Amino acid sequence: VIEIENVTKIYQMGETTVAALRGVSLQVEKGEMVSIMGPSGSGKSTLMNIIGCLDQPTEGVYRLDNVDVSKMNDDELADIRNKKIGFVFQSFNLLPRTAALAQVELPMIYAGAPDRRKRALDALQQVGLGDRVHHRPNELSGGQQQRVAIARALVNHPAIMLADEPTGNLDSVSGEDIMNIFKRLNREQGMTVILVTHDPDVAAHAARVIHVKDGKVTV
Amino acid sequence: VIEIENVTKIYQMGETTVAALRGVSLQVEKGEMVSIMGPSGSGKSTLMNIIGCLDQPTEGVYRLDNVDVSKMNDDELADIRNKKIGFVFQSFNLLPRTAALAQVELPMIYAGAPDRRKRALDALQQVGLGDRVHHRPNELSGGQQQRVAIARALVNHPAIMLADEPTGNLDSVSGEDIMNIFKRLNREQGMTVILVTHDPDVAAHAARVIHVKDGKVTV
Ligand SMILES: Nc1ncnc2c1ncn2[C@@H]1O[C@H](COP(=O)(O)OP(=O)(O)OP(=O)(O)O)[C@@H](O)[C@H]1O
Ligand SMILES: Nc1ncnc2c1ncn2[C@@H]1O[C@H](COP(=O)(O)OP(=O)(O)OP(=O)(O)O)[C@@H](O)[C@H]1O
Ligand SMILES: [Mg+2]
Ligand SMILES: [Mg+2]
Repeated sequence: VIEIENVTKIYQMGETTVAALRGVSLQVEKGEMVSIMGPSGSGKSTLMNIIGCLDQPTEGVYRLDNVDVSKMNDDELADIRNKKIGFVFQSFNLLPRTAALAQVELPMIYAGAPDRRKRALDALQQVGLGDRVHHRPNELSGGQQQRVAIARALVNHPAIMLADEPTGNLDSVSGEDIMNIFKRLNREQGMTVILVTHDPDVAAHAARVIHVKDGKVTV
Repeated sequence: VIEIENVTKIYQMGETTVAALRGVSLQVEKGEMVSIMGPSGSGKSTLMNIIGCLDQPTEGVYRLDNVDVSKMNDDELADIRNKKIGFVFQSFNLLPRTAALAQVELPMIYAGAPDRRKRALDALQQVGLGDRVHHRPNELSGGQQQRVAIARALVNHPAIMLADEPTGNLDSVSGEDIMNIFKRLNREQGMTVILVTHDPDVAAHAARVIHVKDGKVTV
């Protein structure tokens, strides 16, 4: 369902060039659960942003469900980002003045979904934040903010979950709970899952691990 | 050097009360290296903010080098935060539009230190960011931002290092490098180190581990 072909991402900074991705190719089948691991700065988040249709490659092709993403118009892209893909960002990207409940309801407003409040409460309950629904981000711990971001990514039942280091701020028990949610959705609903992680125990939950180093996929 | 006596921290949110710390006592000797571990939301960052003089307890006493912190005036507090304590925040707290080099020079400007540029370059080199010194935070990976925060905390040679999950966004090799920097400064310069971490491998570098659960220290 995800085909990345020889993708390159170059940042131009004045006279310097930073090559974040240098010819990456990978394929992920529908319903697969894969992990991406690699050193800090090796290109993992850059790759995730391209897969999530939040960024365009400098060269190469990205096909999502057999459609070349660079040929899509803005409406099609917005639709994909809102309904097809759930994204847990490495730095959470929560709205600073918005309570947890509203943060998780937001994707459903865009998708025009019914039962928003109930579904948002369910999602927050599932990630252990049932008693924190009215807290804003600065009234939440780091791991609680991370879990709001996870609940928000899950709430539209996306076909593809992209999670960039989703357990980095969590103790091992909370981390396990999150991984069990992802695995259950993968098993029961066929949700395709791509997880970036620095934790080998987390990576072990996936069927295979893709290693990234210096902007390249190493076998 | 650090004496926390029966400290409580209560947040009032309209009609609800959240007790983030519920009678915590602990002591850290000069030159010690200790870890703090505990579930997400258990009160670790709240405790660190009090130790770092960034927040006041609701009840209880905090003595730093035998002086009651609540009796200090603003100048004394500013001085402590700038020169005596280095703080690595869980969410980095970098200035969004400032390049890495300037971020690391900033504490030295406040401290009136000489050789700022050279020392900032050295610190960034030590954390593996010698080739990223002109990048702003949105041009850096998550782990690179974390390392800028670490370099910034070290650069004034503080007597006390408070690091709140300093390796959460780092692969194991980069994480080891950071731990080795902390251990070397602890050993060679007697820097007192308090590390919050979810990673038992990281906690193992410390002489002892303090466990926090539901706002209390458990033995
Ligand atoms: N300003 C606030 N108002 C209300 N509650 C708050 C506020 N700040 C923190 N809390 C609550 O206090 C508790 C402790 O938060 P703290 O950030 O210390 O946890 P933590 O142990 O650092 O967690 P993590 O491992 O997830 O970073 C949390 O349950 C949090 O929801
Ligand atoms: N806007 C930008 N301009 C210039 N360089 C950038 C930009 N964004 C990212 N980079 C560089 O691209 C490289 C890859 O970044 P990326 O965020 O993908 O790394 P990562 O593998 O996710 O790292 P981490 O594990 O630390 O999160 C890094 O070396 C980074 O400095
Ligand atoms: Mg990243
Ligand atoms: Mg915390």
